[in-house]
Amino acid sequence: KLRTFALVNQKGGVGKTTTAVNLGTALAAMGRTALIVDLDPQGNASTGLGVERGQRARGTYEMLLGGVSAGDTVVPTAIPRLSIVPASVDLAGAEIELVNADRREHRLNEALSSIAGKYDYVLIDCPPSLNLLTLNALVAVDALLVPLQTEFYALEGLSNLVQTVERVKRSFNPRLELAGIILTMFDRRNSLSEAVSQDVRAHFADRVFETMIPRNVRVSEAPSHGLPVLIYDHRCLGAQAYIQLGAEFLRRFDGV
Amino acid sequence: KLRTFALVNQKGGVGKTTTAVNLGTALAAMGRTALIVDLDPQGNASTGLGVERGQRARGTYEMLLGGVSAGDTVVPTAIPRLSIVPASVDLAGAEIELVNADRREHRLNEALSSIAGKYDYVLIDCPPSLNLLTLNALVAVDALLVPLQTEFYALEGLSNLVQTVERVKRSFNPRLELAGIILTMFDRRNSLSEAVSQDVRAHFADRVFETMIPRNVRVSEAPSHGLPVLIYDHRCLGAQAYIQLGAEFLRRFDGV
Ligand SMILES: Nc1ncnc2c1ncn2[C@@H]1O[C@H](COP(=O)(O)OP(=O)(O)OP(=O)(O)O)[C@@H](O)[C@H]1O
Ligand SMILES: Nc1ncnc2c1ncn2[C@@H]1O[C@H](COP(=O)(O)OP(=O)(O)OP(=O)(O)O)[C@@H](O)[C@H]1O
Ligand SMILES: [Mg+2]
Ligand SMILES: [Mg+2]
Repeated sequence: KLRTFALVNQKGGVGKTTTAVNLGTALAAMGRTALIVDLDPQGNASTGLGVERGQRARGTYEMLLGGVSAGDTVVPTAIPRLSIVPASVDLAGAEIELVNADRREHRLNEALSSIAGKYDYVLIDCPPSLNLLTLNALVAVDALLVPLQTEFYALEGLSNLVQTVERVKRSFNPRLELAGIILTMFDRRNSLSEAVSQDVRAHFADRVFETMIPRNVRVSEAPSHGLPVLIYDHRCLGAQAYIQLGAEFLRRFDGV
Repeated sequence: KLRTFALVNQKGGVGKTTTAVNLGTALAAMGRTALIVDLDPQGNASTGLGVERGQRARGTYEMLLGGVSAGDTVVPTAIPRLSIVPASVDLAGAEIELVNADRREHRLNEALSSIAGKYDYVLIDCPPSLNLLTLNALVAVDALLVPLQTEFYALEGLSNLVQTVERVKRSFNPRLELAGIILTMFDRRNSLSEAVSQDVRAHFADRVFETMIPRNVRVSEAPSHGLPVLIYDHRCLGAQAYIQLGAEFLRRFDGV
């Protein structure tokens, strides 16, 4: 059963963090326990879930390179059944430190192994890069989910991402699979959105989630309140789409 | 006189590439010679200016680590007076190779010094990260321009960026200054856009460009044709805004 997922796309601003935060919230709302791992030095997932600066002293950096056990980095969020390993400020320096570190690709996998079993699902939010942090995530998980903005530049990077996944699968993590592509910021009025979506479905068929996340301003307002949009405004189109995405996620992965 | 600029923001998807491509085009249209340096492994600026895969064999990677002189990496674009150093596929591996390289922060500065004088302006498009590639850009330039999407997560990263610039200024490049913030994907109907814009102007005063780039679908369609929006549809709101940005850029930096 696929239980640990990385949200990966080297293209920036495609909705990785927004999807990690809101899919995690939807799964928790449907009675599953979920853990978010914030692996992006920007710490947006930590902010989006209302984790104060003071609560981030022990986070992903300390777990990867600071000798702190994963269990000691997990903090609860305001959402029942949803916890997070926050990103502390030091994570910005992790990439360079990892290059010459021992077992540099396996550190996250080893750190998480002590706690991953305690949650129904683990979602790792990655930075916009195919760097050592993202590589650590790809080694640690069962599968990856690719949030894809329905725009041209985002589409261009997809083949590069697929090749990287194949390389990681061969060299480090044989169970790794591209489990799903999630179309984000979809705008029905925009012919480019439609064209990109058709192109992606032609190549990836049923790996593309049926549920598309529409562009919806309430989604982008929610983080300034430290809340997932499901809590900030559960009636809006964006929240409804993420609830639907949670249901589709469970249909795809919970039953197998 | 400020002549070399880096487009920097570790937040992804804020309009770094779109601004490099279209500001460069606007400056060329106004009679200046300009060079774009594509320092992002995604190679979006190269795509946005129609550089074919076959023309990217010698690019920023080869200039940084492959011993090729900068002059041998420059290719013309379809726009008169606008040239580019494209991003080849190997750039994805540069970050890890740079960590243990000699004078790792100065390689771009040294490589560009042989050609920078040939252009009125040099614009370096950076990846969404404060990594060694971006550090190389910050060491090599006179100033940085920060494209800023008027959204909450983008605002959150600004203080971190400012601190990084201060550190680089102290340790590597005393002339470095944050010369301008450019508000992108601005949507008048969206109160968040308005709030972010007021917040940024309160902190950064006249370093924030008067010209704001509106969200405009033609801007995001242009790259799929390998054209800057100024050429793809010069009458649209996005193109007009970038022409205005070019004029404001020259008012700010050309006369001094
Ligand atoms: N469905 C949506 N509708 C409107 N705005 C959205 C939507 N999804 C995300 N956003 C906004 O778009 C921006 C980019 O989203 P987000 O930060 O989640 O992307 P990301 O891929 O995590 O970015 P990065 O590459 O910087 O990590 C954010 O400001 C976010 O609030
Ligand atoms: N003014 C605009 N109106 C509409 N779409 C825009 C605008 N500016 C940029 N875009 C689109 O938004 C997306 C993000 O822009 P762009 O790729 O230039 O950002 P970036 O900061 O370079 O991203 P990255 O962090 O991945 O390098 C692209 O698909 C682009 O076409
Ligand atoms: Mg993110
Ligand atoms: Mg870019």
